[in-house]
Amino acid sequence: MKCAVIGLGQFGKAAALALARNGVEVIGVDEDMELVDDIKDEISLAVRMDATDEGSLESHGIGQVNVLVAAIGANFEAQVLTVVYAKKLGIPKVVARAMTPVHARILHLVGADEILNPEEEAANRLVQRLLIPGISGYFELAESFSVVEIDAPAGTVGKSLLQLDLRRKFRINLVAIKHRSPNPDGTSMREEFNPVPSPDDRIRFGDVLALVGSDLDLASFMAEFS
Amino acid sequence: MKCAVIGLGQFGKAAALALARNGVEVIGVDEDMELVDDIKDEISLAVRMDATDEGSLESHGIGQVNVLVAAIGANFEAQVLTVVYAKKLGIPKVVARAMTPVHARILHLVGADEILNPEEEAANRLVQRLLIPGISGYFELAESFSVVEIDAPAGTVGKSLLQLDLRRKFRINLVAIKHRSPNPDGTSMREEFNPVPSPDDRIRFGDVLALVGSDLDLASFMAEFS
Ligand SMILES: Nc1ncnc2c1ncn2[C@@H]1O[C@H](COP(=O)(O)OP(=O)(O)OP(=O)(O)O)[C@@H](O)[C@H]1O
Ligand SMILES: Nc1ncnc2c1ncn2[C@@H]1O[C@H](COP(=O)(O)OP(=O)(O)OP(=O)(O)O)[C@@H](O)[C@H]1O
Repeated sequence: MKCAVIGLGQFGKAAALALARNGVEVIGVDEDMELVDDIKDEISLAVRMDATDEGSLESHGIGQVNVLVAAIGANFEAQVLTVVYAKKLGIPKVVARAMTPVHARILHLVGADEILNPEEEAANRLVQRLLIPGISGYFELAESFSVVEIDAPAGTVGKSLLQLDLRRKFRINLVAIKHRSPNPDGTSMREEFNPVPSPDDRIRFGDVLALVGSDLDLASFMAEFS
Repeated sequence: MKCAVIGLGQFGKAAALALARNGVEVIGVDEDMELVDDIKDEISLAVRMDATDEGSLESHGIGQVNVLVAAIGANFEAQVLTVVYAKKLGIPKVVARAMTPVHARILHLVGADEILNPEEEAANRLVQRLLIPGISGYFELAESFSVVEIDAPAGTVGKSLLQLDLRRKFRINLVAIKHRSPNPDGTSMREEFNPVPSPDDRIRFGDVLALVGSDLDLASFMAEFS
């Protein structure tokens, strides 16, 4: 797979490096020579150029990639032009970041196949974690239906999964249990991960439960056992 | 709950607004008057000030919040000082963003309770989605163990969950099925979400499966049925 990353700021650089680590052929582009220099030993090709120079994009082989990640930030005009030219060059998949829903809509209209807003998504996930104490992970599968990782509520400690009967009582699926226990030398904690919990497993104090269910059902479960 | 957000860039502003939408009392701080002005009608209190002014933080009541989100970006010194002063003021929970693992380590050492790197996390999630075609969602529960949303592989279409026997054969938990079907008027698609799939449910073409399992087991499942 061949991928172009346009804009090597925090997001673009992280994407370029992660792709390269996974064996993808990456062409990185930025108009800032320092950023191009920093990354050139870690990806296939790093080019200092203005991404809004259509001829330059083509002559550097950008048109031959399977995926282009448009990671320019503040300069919206350059971001839009990048997406437009990428589609003109026939690149099958263009992923673009957008600062706001309006920017996202515009980028969709000019051809972006997928839109991301890293800061907004991270902020929303953080807020979920802050609003519900004991939540250490949160991922929305659908409107009001999510995967959450929560500290085992007090009322569940010592009970077996069979007793809790989460599926029937709460329509909640317990997909994994993380158990923290002190290392044998007693100087640090280690984490045991149980991805296939069985009915006789008991919840222990300090366990983190990975649960899937509707937000309402998850809330009733936590209310019942807190 | 009372929350302070220091730095109203993309991430800070999104966090402040999301908290306020959820009824949290939010104090937003930035040294840029324009950003303070933009947000002042949507949160409890917006203050233009230098967050590294300890006295100023205290006199604006920052010390009374339950959670402080340190969302300053490029100015690392200001970010570090913000975390240090927040802990000095006795704020129980301080969440800080960090640009790199080294920055994260430093912020942890000076007292940050939780570290985020929105751009890096988004980039890693994007790369997962790009590397495995048909993945529309990805969330890591633990090292090499995740929740994925994938287009139903060709080989599963028409089969029932009982036949697929995912749990026993692949140690995979199918937690939900999203089914896309045309609206009755035939002009658009609607999505049906099945959060409690039963053994007789059959996979239909175009379904998106939400699966939980180890990366290896998920890969074998996809290899078997693609
Ligand atoms: N016309 C252009 N051609 C090439 N690169 C560009 C162009 N315009 C901007 N860039 C580069 O895009 C990168 C990201 O843009 P910018 O710094 O504005 O966004 P950001 O939101 O701060 O990014 P991040 O959050 O990823 O750090 C910068 O490194 C910048 O040099
Ligand atoms: N000492 C300070 N006191 C108050 N606010 C500050 C201070 N230093 C920086 N800020 C503010 O922090 C905000 C975020 O910082 P910056 O713009 O450097 O980060 P960023 O990575 O571009 O942020 P984002 O990705 O969230 O847009 C800016 O709005 C800036 O004005």
